[in-house]
Amino acid sequence: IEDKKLADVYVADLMIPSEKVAHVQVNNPLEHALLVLVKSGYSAVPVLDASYKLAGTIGKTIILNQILGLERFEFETLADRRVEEIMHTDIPILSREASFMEGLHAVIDYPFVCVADQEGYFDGILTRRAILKQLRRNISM
Amino acid sequence: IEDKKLADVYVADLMIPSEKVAHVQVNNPLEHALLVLVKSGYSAVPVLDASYKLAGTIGKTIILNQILGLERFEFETLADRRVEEIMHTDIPILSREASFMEGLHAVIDYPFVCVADQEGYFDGILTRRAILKQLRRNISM
Ligand SMILES: Nc1ncnc2c1ncn2[C@@H]1O[C@@H]2COP(=O)(O)O[C@H]3[C@@H](O)[C@H](n4cnc5c(N)ncnc54)O[C@@H]3COP(=O)(O)O[C@H]2[C@H]1O
Ligand SMILES: Nc1ncnc2c1ncn2[C@@H]1O[C@@H]2COP(=O)(O)O[C@H]3[C@@H](O)[C@H](n4cnc5c(N)ncnc54)O[C@@H]3COP(=O)(O)O[C@H]2[C@H]1O
Repeated sequence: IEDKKLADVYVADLMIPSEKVAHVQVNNPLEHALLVLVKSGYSAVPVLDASYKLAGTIGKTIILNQILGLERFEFETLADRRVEEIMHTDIPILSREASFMEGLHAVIDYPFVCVADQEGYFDGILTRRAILKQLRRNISM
Repeated sequence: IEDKKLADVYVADLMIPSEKVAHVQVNNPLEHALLVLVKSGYSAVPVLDASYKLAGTIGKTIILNQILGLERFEFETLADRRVEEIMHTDIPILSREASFMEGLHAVIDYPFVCVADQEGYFDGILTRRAILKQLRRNISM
C-alpha cells in the first residue's frame, strides 16, 4: 500500500463541498426536517443556522424516537417541534486541512463528519464512502 | 501499511455474527418493522424468512417513502402492508470465506453487506465500521 500518497491527502480533497450537501436549518419544524430526509434519501444531515454556521446534525432515528408514543407514532407532534430542540450537538468536527488519518479516525464511529472553518462556517462533509474509496485506490494486492 | 496481514483477513473474521444482528421477518407488517428499526436505532437491517434464510434488507427510508402521502405521512397504511412487499432484494451478498478486499469492494456502496452460506442461510453482516477499523490497524504512518 502506498503510504506516501495517503500522507498527501487532506480532508479538503475528499469532502463533499457544502453546496452539494443536503441540510436543514435550526428553526425548521421537525415535520419539514423529516420531509427533507425522506425526499433526499439520507438518514441524517447537517443542521445549519441562518448565517450558515454549523449547529449540529439530525437524522430519522432521533425524529422518529420523538414521536414514538404508546400506541403508535404520534405524527402530529412534529409540526410543533423544531430541529434545534433535538439535534445532536456533541459531534466531531474536522477542519479542511486535517490529514487523511484524522479523517479515517473520525469516520470510524460516524457515517459522516462535518467540516467547518475556524469561525464555524460549514465547509462540507467527509463520508465513510470517500475514505473507503481512497483506501481502495491505495491498496493494490 | 502491512498488506500481508490484510491478505490473511477474511469476511468471517470481521463480520457481526447472525445472533448479534437485529433483523425482521418477511411477513412482518411494516408497522412492526419500523418499530424494530426505531428501537434498535439502526437505519436498515436484514430480512430473513421463517427458515432463517436471507431474503433482503429493509430500512427506514423505504418504509417512510411508502407512507409519504400528499399532506402528511400516512402511518395507518403501515399496519396493512408487509416487509416482503417493499424490501430490497437486489443486494450484494458475501460468503464468510470471501477475502478482505472483496469485503472492502462490497462496502464501498453499502453501509453493510449480508453474509450467507451456499444454501442461503444467514451468517451475519459485514459493516463499514469493521472494515475501517481493520484498515486503521494496518496503516501506521
Ligand atoms: N443518493 C445516493 N446516491 C448514491 N448512494 C447513496 C445515496 N444515498 C445514500 N447512498 C449510499 O448509502 C450510504 C449511506 O447513506 P446514509 O444516508 O445512511 O448516510 C449518509 C448521509 O447521512 C450523509 N450524506 C452523504 N451524502 C450527503 C449529502 N450530499 N448531503 C447530506 N448528507 C449526506 O453521509 C452519510 C454517509 O454517506 P456515504 O456516501 O458514506 O454512504 C452512503 C452511500 O454509499
Ligand atoms: N447501537 C449502536 N452502538 C454504537 N454505534 C452505532 C450504533 N448504531 C449505529 N452506530 C454507528 O452508526 C453507524 C451507522 O449506523 P446505521 O444504523 O445507519 O447503519 C448500520 C445498520 O444499518 C447495520 N448494522 C450495524 N450493526 C447492526 C446490528 N447489530 N444489527 C443489525 N444491523 C446492524 O449496518 C450499518 C453500518 O453499521 P456500522 O457499524 O458500520 O456503522 C454504524 C455505527 O458506527
